[in-house]
Amino acid sequence: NVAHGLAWSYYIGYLKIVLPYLKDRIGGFNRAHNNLLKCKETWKLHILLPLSCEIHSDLGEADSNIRSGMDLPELSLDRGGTKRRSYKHTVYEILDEDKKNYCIVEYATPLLSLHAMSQDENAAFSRQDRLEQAKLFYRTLEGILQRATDCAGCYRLIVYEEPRDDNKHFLSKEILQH
Amino acid sequence: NVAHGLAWSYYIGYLKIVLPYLKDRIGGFNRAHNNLLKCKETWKLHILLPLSCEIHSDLGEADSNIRSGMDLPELSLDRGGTKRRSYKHTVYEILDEDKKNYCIVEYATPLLSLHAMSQDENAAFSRQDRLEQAKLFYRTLEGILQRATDCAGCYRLIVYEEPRDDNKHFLSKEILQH
Ligand SMILES: Nc1nc(=O)c2ncn([C@@H]3O[C@@H]4COP(=O)(O)O[C@H]5[C@@H](O)[C@H](n6cnc7c(N)ncnc76)O[C@@H]5COP(=O)(O)O[C@@H]3[C@@H]4O)c2[nH]1
Repeated sequence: NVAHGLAWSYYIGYLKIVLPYLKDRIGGFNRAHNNLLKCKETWKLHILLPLSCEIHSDLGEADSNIRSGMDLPELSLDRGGTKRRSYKHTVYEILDEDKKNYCIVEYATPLLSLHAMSQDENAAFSRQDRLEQAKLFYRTLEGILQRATDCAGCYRLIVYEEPRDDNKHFLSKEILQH
Repeated sequence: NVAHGLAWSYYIGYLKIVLPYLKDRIGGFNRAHNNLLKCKETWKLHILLPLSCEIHSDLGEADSNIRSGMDLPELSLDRGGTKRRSYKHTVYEILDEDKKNYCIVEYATPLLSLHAMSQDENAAFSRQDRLEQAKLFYRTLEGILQRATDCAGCYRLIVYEEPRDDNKHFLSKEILQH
């Protein structure tokens, strides 16, 4: 069950590391960018979990109402022999009618791995397996985070299936709802 | 089997991305640092796999004959919604008697996840499980890399068990042997 290991690795190797620093980095960002992230509800890492595992390198490719803006101050840590390994988050500007909203949002990177595995002939991993594992990844991650006291209140998991119709602004609406 | 997913994620989310760029980045490094990596045998990413999963953030902590030196030129890619995510490698200076050797080396970070899981009470993951999964991680990764044409000749897997005696320079000797 690939997803089980991916969820633990994503928590222990990433969220457990970056989420405790998030408040400070948002403080630094607000001082540099005129308090764009003023509402405390936005002081969270919004993690997108599309069950299709169709992931874009820039959220603007999924929805033109989402534009990449600025970055949070970089987090630099010595890790596993790599000096100053860098952890970055992008702050996106999300249009809602005429109003601009700002949000720290990214896709859950392990879903990229699931997608790539379903396309590598050596992985013996079908699209059916991929959907199953994407759902298991979400359930396992949610369970881990609920028990993780050091991450409480710092994240938002946004799991969804893409709409079948031609809803061009589905993603921005989905994020703003959360 | 946690290790199976970790090995695939390490290949697909990291090695498959960084290894094809390695030659170019070494070229850039050599121009900036007077050809320190002249021997073509060193034009590889040396990946340390201690079966104990005991991993240091700086290799110098494991062996005082290893000193962190400089970095390869950074690789910056838009990935999963994070703009300009950064991939770094540290070039270490390894002393052998009086001779200085230079080498791109780091620990396999998924072993850090295995270690952390064996210490998280919610993971239900014993030290015995951890050793088993570390071995499975190595075997799975080796199999994947052997079939990966885009990574051929760009890496060296160095798997080892720490010596029981007080061999202070075990790691530097192990790396130089490879
Ligand atoms: N969005 C995001 N930004 C990050 O900076 C980041 N760093 C890690 N992760 C995800 O967390 C989990 C744990 O990471 P770990 O480092 O143990 O494994 C990593 C690590 O062993 C290796 N790797 C990836 N990026 C780097 C890197 N920059 N330097 C060294 N190793 C790396 O390849 C594995 C898979 O990486 P991703 O497939 O990008 O997703 C990881 C993983 O799901 C990140 N996710």
